[in-house]
Amino acid sequence: YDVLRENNKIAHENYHLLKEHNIRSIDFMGSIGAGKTALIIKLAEKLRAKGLRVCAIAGDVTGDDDFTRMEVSGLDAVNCNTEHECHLDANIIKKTLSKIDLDKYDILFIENVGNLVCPADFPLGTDYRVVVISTTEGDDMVRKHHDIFTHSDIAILNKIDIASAVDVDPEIIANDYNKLTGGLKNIYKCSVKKDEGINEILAALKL
Amino acid sequence: YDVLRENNKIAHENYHLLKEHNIRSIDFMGSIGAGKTALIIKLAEKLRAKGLRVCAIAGDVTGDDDFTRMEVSGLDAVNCNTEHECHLDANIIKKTLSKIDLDKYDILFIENVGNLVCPADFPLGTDYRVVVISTTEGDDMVRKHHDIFTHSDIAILNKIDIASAVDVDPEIIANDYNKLTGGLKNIYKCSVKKDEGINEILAALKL
Ligand SMILES: Nc1nc2c(ncn2[C@@H]2O[C@H](COP(=O)(O)OP(=O)(O)OP(=O)(O)O)[C@@H](O)[C@H]2O)c(=O)[nH]1
Ligand SMILES: Nc1nc2c(ncn2[C@@H]2O[C@H](COP(=O)(O)OP(=O)(O)OP(=O)(O)O)[C@@H](O)[C@H]2O)c(=O)[nH]1
Ligand SMILES: [Mg+2]
Ligand SMILES: [Mg+2]
Ligand SMILES: [Zn+2]
Ligand SMILES: [Zn+2]
Repeated sequence: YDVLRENNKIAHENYHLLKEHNIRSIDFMGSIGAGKTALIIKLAEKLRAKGLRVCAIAGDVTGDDDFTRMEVSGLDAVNCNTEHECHLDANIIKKTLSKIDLDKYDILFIENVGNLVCPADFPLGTDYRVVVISTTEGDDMVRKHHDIFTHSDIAILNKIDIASAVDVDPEIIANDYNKLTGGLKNIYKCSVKKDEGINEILAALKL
Repeated sequence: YDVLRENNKIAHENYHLLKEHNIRSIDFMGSIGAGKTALIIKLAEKLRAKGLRVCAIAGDVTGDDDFTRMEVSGLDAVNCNTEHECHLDANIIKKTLSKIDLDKYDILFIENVGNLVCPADFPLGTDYRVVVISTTEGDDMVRKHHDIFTHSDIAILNKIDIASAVDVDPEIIANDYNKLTGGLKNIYKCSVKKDEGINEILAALKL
């Protein structure tokens, strides 16, 4: 499938470009409304407090809601609209990277379009690929979306503070994840709202 | 774009097939985990109580979670896996319809794959297209996904029972919807869990 091969070639170029500038990069994929933006803002706050320089690319189909939230929080950000695609690809990231002064940053966060299907097939060239889901989507997210969890490095289960309000047991999701990944990868439970489990995520991403 | 034209042609065939069998049909699109399955099960229960015969097609990328939940609830269902696509299309629905004895039913519910982007471009041939979102995804769903809300008939905002837990004001979402649709379409607030707002949805779908 040429589209995917072409994407991987450009992803490889992005990877080398980021390495030349000593930037550690993370692609945050995940379901619509799982808390990707909230998590990125929270992680960036903690990293800036440690003296690290962080930049983010806010991917979305349309609009600049996430970009604005990032900027308002004090996080340097660039808006990136796909207009039609339901996933970011390496080419749109290559173009977006050309707008950023990479020497000014240590860490790059990319927020992908909310979707648990297509982003799995389009690596962007980052060091880590993370999938963010939340309890409020139900306990079947892992069972229904094998590809994206096998094509990523870690998973994050957010909104554990309100799991009982949707009758969801986080352990069911964790067990499904361990079964699918053979126990080789970890899923991190957190609540961005309550600031719980965030430091474990920073450690897992070696930040 | 040939794919879309081909899809619309088959959708038209599906529409006529369903009309020949006097079946009213609804395509439930929406975000991942918004409550599409829970809503379909609840609507079917109320319709069966009125003596109507209901069947459902459970669309998903993989697995049979939703299909099983429907069957366990007493709703006749057929499982429909796309394997890779992040949306159902008219062709897969045509094939699935051939497995159903259409003379046995009055109403057909189709649950689409959870995704607020691509399903907008792929009508299936149903009478109504509905978009289900929920408060727990945040208050920006309408602002970020114009196409799917303009290519559908009504919208449903579920999980209003826990809006405050995610700091979301349902009125913001309703205002965005009214602005986008020029007040010509309605968004229905509901809580499937608390059985609130369900009868208004039945009325809106003329069921
Ligand atoms: N209760 C609770 N709500 C949360 C938490 N994290 C995020 N939220 C809420 O969940 C909603 C969605 O959060 P976002 O950060 O916009 O999620 P997102 O994944 O970036 O959403 P999209 O970019 O639109 O796909 C917002 O209303 C947040 O306030 C959490 O840990 N607990
Ligand atoms: N509090 C609350 N939880 C709800 C409501 N409706 C659904 N839920 C919960 O939300 C989660 C997702 O519901 P589902 O019916 O699986 O949603 P879905 O849209 O069919 O999900 P996918 O098919 O996986 O995209 C489940 O844990 C439900 O219990 C509601 O009105 N209020
Ligand atoms: Mg976001
Ligand atoms: Mg479902
Ligand atoms: Zn897709
Ligand atoms: Zn798609």
